[in-house]
Amino acid sequence: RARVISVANQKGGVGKTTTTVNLATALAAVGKRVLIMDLDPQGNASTGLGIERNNRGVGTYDVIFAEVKVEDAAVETTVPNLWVVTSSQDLSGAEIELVNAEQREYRLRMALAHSALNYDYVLIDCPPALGLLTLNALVASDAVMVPLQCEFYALEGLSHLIRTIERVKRAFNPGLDIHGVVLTMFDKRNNLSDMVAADVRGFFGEKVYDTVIPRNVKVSEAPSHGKPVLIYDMRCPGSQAYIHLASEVLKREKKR
Amino acid sequence: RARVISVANQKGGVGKTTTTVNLATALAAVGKRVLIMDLDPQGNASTGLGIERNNRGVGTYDVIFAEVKVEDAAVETTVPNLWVVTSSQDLSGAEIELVNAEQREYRLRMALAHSALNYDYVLIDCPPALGLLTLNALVASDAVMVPLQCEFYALEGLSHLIRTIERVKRAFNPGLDIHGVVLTMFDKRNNLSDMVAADVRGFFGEKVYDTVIPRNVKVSEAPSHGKPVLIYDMRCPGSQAYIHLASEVLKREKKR
Ligand SMILES: Nc1ncnc2c1ncn2[C@@H]1O[C@H](COP(=O)(O)OP(=O)(O)OP(=O)(O)O)[C@@H](O)[C@H]1O
Ligand SMILES: Nc1ncnc2c1ncn2[C@@H]1O[C@H](COP(=O)(O)OP(=O)(O)OP(=O)(O)O)[C@@H](O)[C@H]1O
Ligand SMILES: [Mg+2]
Ligand SMILES: [Mg+2]
Repeated sequence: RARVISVANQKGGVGKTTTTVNLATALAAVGKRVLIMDLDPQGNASTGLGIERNNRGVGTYDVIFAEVKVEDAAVETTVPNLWVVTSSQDLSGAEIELVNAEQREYRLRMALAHSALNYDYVLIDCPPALGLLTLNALVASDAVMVPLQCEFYALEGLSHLIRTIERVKRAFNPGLDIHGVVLTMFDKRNNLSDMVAADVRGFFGEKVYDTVIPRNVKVSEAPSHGKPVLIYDMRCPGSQAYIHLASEVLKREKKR
Repeated sequence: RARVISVANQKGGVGKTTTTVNLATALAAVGKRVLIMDLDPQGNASTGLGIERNNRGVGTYDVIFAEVKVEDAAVETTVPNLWVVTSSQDLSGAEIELVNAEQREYRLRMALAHSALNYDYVLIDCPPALGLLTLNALVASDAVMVPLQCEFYALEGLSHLIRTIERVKRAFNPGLDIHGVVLTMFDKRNNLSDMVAADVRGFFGEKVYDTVIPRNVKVSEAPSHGKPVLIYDMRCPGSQAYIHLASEVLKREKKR
């Protein structure tokens, strides 16, 4: 049965989408069957995988609200072993629509339970908020991966995120764990990155992956070509880091 | 009477808070009386102005839900002529609470209308979403400033943001204008920045400020000292850019 992992952090621009797309690609490259659920109304993960806006049919909105099964919404990507359920603009009204919906926190969890999840991993790319969409992702997940940009403002919101995860674990999903914290956009030329990394390792210890994702311009260029950076430029430091992250994730999964 | 400007973009991490805090400081430095409303539950603007989390009393939540007047919520900062209405954690439940509230889109506008806004400018720092908090800001504003990171994903969401602003203008606030688009974190070493900047100028023409904010590590270090970068390091490229932006904003204001 598929392991479901949410990629979440309410701080904006910390590398949630970049981590989802590139970690998924690295897992697919070693033969894992992977599905990405694009739960962000911006739809960046769908774009980063080369799926044009006008090619997006049923998506995550329909899975949550119209009981469309995941297997009927998932589309292939150019990456072998990698599928995606795309996001569309109607998802931006979902936060409001969910407030008065039945079982509002469990809709995604129920949708995944009723689908034949013929995957090894399902990665959910979350929007930059702790609203009902992210809540649905956390309730539907086995674990949460937290990308953390090595910047001061990003550090600020971490304790609020952790408290929210604990609350979801107590109230809705006792099986939810923190898979790990991945440091992103690390810039070795600037002390701030070192300072933040040291703070986070002090606070989270083992939960912080050894792999640190460096700031690397190829990573930010890849989406404009509709490709994960592993396909756009396999040898660049960004790709190599995501390949290492994937092997570290798989090692942790074995130990479970 | 105060000019109210929202600083908004649903894309995360594009420099909304950094622009709000530093533009406000530059305007205050030339003698304008400025108020910042921190409408982001993360509360980064309040932190960037040195207001510790445990020093935050009534804030924007109370202005929206408990009819607290702005003048009773505004606190002084270490910057002369600059005040802030802080954000607190209860704001993170506001999106959900607003859905079934009376006059849900007009609450902030009404609160500002009933307050003695003894300021030249009110800048509203918005969260990374187009939900009811950002909607309240747009309905309450005379104009919107859009920070845009010179990255591909940031470009993607622009048309959705513009359509939302037009919808708010038609349905709730006919006086709403786009004040301008400010290019942020421009990195002259990488072509992506040039490409995005050219695209945006092609699309928005005059609306794009001449001033471009460069990527500058001092800008991201300043918040860890609880200071705007203009106070932390006046002479760095980041500070100089925000000073130029302030004079460009004032020039546009004169021409209105
Ligand atoms: N390692 C990296 N090196 C350079 N640029 C990066 C790196 N990781 C991400 N970026 C760029 O930084 C920006 C923010 O990353 P991304 O969009 O993945 O963050 P996010 O957390 O998903 O944002 P949002 O909160 O809006 O969903 C993007 O333009 C992306 O291309
Ligand atoms: N010109 C700049 N040079 C270097 N770093 C910058 C610059 N502008 C902003 N930053 C840093 O980039 C990060 C994102 O900026 P900021 O938090 O202001 O964006 P935001 O749009 O307010 O994010 P959110 O969507 O989470 O509210 C912060 O860590 C900030 O310190
Ligand atoms: Mg994203
Ligand atoms: Mg912000």
